[in-house]
Amino acid sequence: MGKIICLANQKGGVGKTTTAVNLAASLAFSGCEILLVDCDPQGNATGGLGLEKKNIGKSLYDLLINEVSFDEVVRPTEVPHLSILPASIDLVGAEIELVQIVSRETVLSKILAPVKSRFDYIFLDCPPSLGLLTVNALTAADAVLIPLQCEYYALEGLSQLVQTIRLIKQSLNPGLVVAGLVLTMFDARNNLSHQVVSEVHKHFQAKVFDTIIPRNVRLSEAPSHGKPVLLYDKYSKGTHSYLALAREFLAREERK
Amino acid sequence: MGKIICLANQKGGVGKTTTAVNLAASLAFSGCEILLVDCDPQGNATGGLGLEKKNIGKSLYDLLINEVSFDEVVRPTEVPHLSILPASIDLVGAEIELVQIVSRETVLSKILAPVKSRFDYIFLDCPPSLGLLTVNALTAADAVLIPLQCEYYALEGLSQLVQTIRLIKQSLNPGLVVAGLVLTMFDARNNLSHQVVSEVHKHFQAKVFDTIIPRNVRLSEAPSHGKPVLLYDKYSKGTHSYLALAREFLAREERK
Ligand SMILES: Nc1ncnc2c1ncn2[C@@H]1O[C@H](COP(=O)(O)OP(=O)(O)OP(=O)(O)O)[C@@H](O)[C@H]1O
Ligand SMILES: Nc1ncnc2c1ncn2[C@@H]1O[C@H](COP(=O)(O)OP(=O)(O)OP(=O)(O)O)[C@@H](O)[C@H]1O
Ligand SMILES: [Mg+2]
Ligand SMILES: [Mg+2]
Repeated sequence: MGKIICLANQKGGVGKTTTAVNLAASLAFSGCEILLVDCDPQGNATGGLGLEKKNIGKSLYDLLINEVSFDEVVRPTEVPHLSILPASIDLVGAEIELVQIVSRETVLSKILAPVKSRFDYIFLDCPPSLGLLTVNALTAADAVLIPLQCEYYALEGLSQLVQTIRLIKQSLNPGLVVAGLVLTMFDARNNLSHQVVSEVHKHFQAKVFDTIIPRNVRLSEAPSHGKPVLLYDKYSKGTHSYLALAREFLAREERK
Repeated sequence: MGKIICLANQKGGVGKTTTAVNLAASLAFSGCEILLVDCDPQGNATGGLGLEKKNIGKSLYDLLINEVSFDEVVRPTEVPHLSILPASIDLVGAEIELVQIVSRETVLSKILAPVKSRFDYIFLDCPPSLGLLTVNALTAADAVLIPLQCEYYALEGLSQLVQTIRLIKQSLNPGLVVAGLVLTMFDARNNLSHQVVSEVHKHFQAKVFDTIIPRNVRLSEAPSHGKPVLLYDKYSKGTHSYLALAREFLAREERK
């Protein structure tokens, strides 16, 4: 029965989209039925899976604001078992337009509730902010996966994110839990990376995924070809680390 | 007479804060009187210059919403000739509170107009979004400096940013110009970096600063010590590249 996982972190450039696209693709490859929802007006997950943003037609914006049907917007991707609800540029306006709507925080969760059972997992990629789009995603989610770049500023922002998750849990989504933290762009040659890893383990212990995503240029090249890394370079460290993350994700889910 | 420069890019993690802090510090070092305004609720520029966010007291939030005086909020930093208007966590609420204020886009420009002449340059560090805080910064600014990470997703987001700047220029700030684009986190060993550099030169020609900021671990370590890189490790590539950027910035200003 579909579980909704939100990739959130208001710090920019920490690997939310890269983790959403590649974890979703790796799980789809291992036979899960996956939906990826691009809640970011930048539309990086949409472009990263090969959809052309300019000729997108109907997008998440139309679902949130114009009440079209889910089936008119959802698309297949090049990866079997992976579908996407694409973003478009007018999503920028959605945050302002959502403000006027009654119960504006629960619009996305109402859209996803009736289709949840069609998928094993639904991943929500969020923009780098704590605005209404991210609040909608956190309210719709069963769990939050926190990508965390091995950098000082990213570590500094963690307490603000944890505070926001707590507020959402209290007021809008009592069932929300932290699925875990995924360390990204780890560079074994530099001390800072190791310091961040040990600091995060100290505070979050078992919540920290064992799989650490290394910095790997294939991961940053793949989106320019509109492919997840496992379709771009299946022998790369990027591919192996996200397949390992998918295996660990499933193992953690089974333990629950 | 003080010129206001806004560091903006809605793509996250492209080096806005790192460029704001280190360019401001390098210019202060060469004798300019500089103010840095931290418009990002994450408060990375505030932490990166050594201020403790928890005991901040009055911050930019109080200027925007509670109408305290500029002199109650502005602070010195460890760098001579560099002052800061710090951010605090309640800035997250400012975007929602600003919506109710009449002429909500020009609040920051009204705060800065009377103090502009005290400084040679005022730098505004923006959050990774195109919300009301960034709109306020773009409306207050004389020019926009665009930090651009040498990555595909960052390049993809450029047209959205340029479009937003054009809209602000038409409706709120006719004098706004693009001061230039600064390429950051350049890694000479990887093709993607070179591809992004040549792509940006093709589209923006003379607007692209000659100084390219290389990826340099000292730049990411310095904020954990609350110092700009020139106070953390004055012999590093990071320090040299931002001092070179400061020289080029001044040369371009003199040519105008
Ligand atoms: N492990 C990695 N190795 C190398 N590059 C990476 C890695 N993970 C992400 N990147 C690159 O770093 C940049 C930032 O990653 P990404 O865009 O996924 O972060 P994000 O958190 O989604 O950003 P935003 O806050 O803008 O949404 C991208 O250009 C991406 O290609
Ligand atoms: N040239 C560089 N070399 C190495 N690391 C860098 C460089 N520039 C920035 N960084 C690091 O990369 C990360 C992103 O940079 P920074 O936080 O300045 O970007 P930003 O655009 O301000 O992010 P946000 O969108 O969250 O505001 C930080 O951890 C920073 O320390
Ligand atoms: Mg993203
Ligand atoms: Mg920043």
